[in-house]
Amino acid sequence: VNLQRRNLELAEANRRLLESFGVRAIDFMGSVGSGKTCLIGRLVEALKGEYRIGVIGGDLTTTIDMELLEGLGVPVVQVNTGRECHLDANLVAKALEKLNLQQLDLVFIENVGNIICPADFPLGAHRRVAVVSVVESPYIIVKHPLTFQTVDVVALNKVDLAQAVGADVERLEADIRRVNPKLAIVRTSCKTGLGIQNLRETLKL
Amino acid sequence: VNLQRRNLELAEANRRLLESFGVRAIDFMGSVGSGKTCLIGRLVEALKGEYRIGVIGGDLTTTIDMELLEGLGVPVVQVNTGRECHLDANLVAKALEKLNLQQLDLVFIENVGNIICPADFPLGAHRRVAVVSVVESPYIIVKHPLTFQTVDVVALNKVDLAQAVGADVERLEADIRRVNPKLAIVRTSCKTGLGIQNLRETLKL
Ligand SMILES: Nc1nc2c(ncn2[C@@H]2O[C@H](COP(=O)(O)OP(=O)(O)OP(=O)(O)O)[C@@H](O)[C@H]2O)c(=O)[nH]1
Ligand SMILES: Nc1nc2c(ncn2[C@@H]2O[C@H](COP(=O)(O)OP(=O)(O)OP(=O)(O)O)[C@@H](O)[C@H]2O)c(=O)[nH]1
Ligand SMILES: [Mg+2]
Ligand SMILES: [Mg+2]
Repeated sequence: VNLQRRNLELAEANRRLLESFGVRAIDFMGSVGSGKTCLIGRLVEALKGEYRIGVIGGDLTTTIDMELLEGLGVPVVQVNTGRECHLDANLVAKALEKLNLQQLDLVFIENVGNIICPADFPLGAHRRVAVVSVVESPYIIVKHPLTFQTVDVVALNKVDLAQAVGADVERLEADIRRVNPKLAIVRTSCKTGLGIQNLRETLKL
Repeated sequence: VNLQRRNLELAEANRRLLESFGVRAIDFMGSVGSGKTCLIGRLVEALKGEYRIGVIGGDLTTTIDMELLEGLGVPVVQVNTGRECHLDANLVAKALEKLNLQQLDLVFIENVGNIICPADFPLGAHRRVAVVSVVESPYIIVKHPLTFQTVDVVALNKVDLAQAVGADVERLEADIRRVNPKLAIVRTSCKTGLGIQNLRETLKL
């Protein structure tokens, strides 16, 4: 609990730092393989003409995702958390020091792939997106109420696979609305590009 | 670190307790929706004629999985961890007290849906199975090296969906062998029943 209070203070400091440079930050969390890197990549491609974008990415030990996004021509900072199942505001503060915020408008943060841990650790971003693959489990929403209390937007991803796996997307949406009626919900297929425009508009980008 | 040493002591106590009653325990971990409940259900159906089985299940706040398995006619104990992303040996010790170990031969433990957190917290079971859905991400193995050091068996599940989502099962198997050559790997489809016989034999059941 003390850890979380300390994290909250650091998150607020991150927020003030970003705002002092006029930089907006969006934090993407979600279970392993839900589509965070893919969706960030799609947004980078759609937006890099209009915004100067930087990306911070957290994984336990690998650099795969950030290498991929670096290939899109944006500055990236890789954070490796070792065994920690989530980014925290302290790690993000250190990562922000490695970005030239003077020359950026927008920072995307990809959290460690985990649907539970990040819920307790805000990072200081202006918005948090939960990326949920419709393919994993019909109970994924109802089993993680805290997560869905602590985000602003849900990207219901991989809708192109819904039929093949017998997923009930309507039902998942209804679960989301019941858990947190204030959430904005965007159906996406990172594969086909469906919903990417809608996602950027929802994020006011 | 002290937490983990304490957990290890409690895990060893659980193991001794189980062995004093001649009860074998198998712990199933894996990411959200990977198929843990489904596979445990399949094993219960296949084995309840030969073994007296009990099940312990961990979830943050819900009882869905254990209600489902209870419907198969076995005693179940629901553990709710609140915000904790993994079961621990202490919670399992308390759950074991609620089972009549005198009248059981086999206990299945379903861990909280999370591919990272349980790796640091052995429970005292005789075997740990990692259930991995082939549908989530091609990098799921290489991104979680510690997890695959700490299990005995991997059930590569949802193989019936591999073609529909373009998953490379061979590659995932190769990743597993590279991360931990000692692991037994079983391809399963909990939907069709493929690999269930193989899984029980691998678990020496
Ligand atoms: N069919 C389909 N595949 C997708 C979609 N989005 C992502 N994928 C695939 O799913 C896999 C995982 O996507 P990622 O973007 O790496 O997921 P992630 O959330 O970043 O995963 P981690 O960072 O490892 O937790 C990749 O093989 C993607 O190509 C989608 O909408 N439809
Ligand atoms: N097509 C297919 N679906 C499967 C398979 N195994 C499980 N499922 C489905 O995948 C969903 C999740 O399965 P579960 O057994 O609940 O997964 P779990 O690991 O227990 O999930 P949590 O306990 O919530 O973390 C369910 O809708 C299952 O019916 C499989 O091999 N093939
Ligand atoms: Mg990623
Ligand atoms: Mg389950």
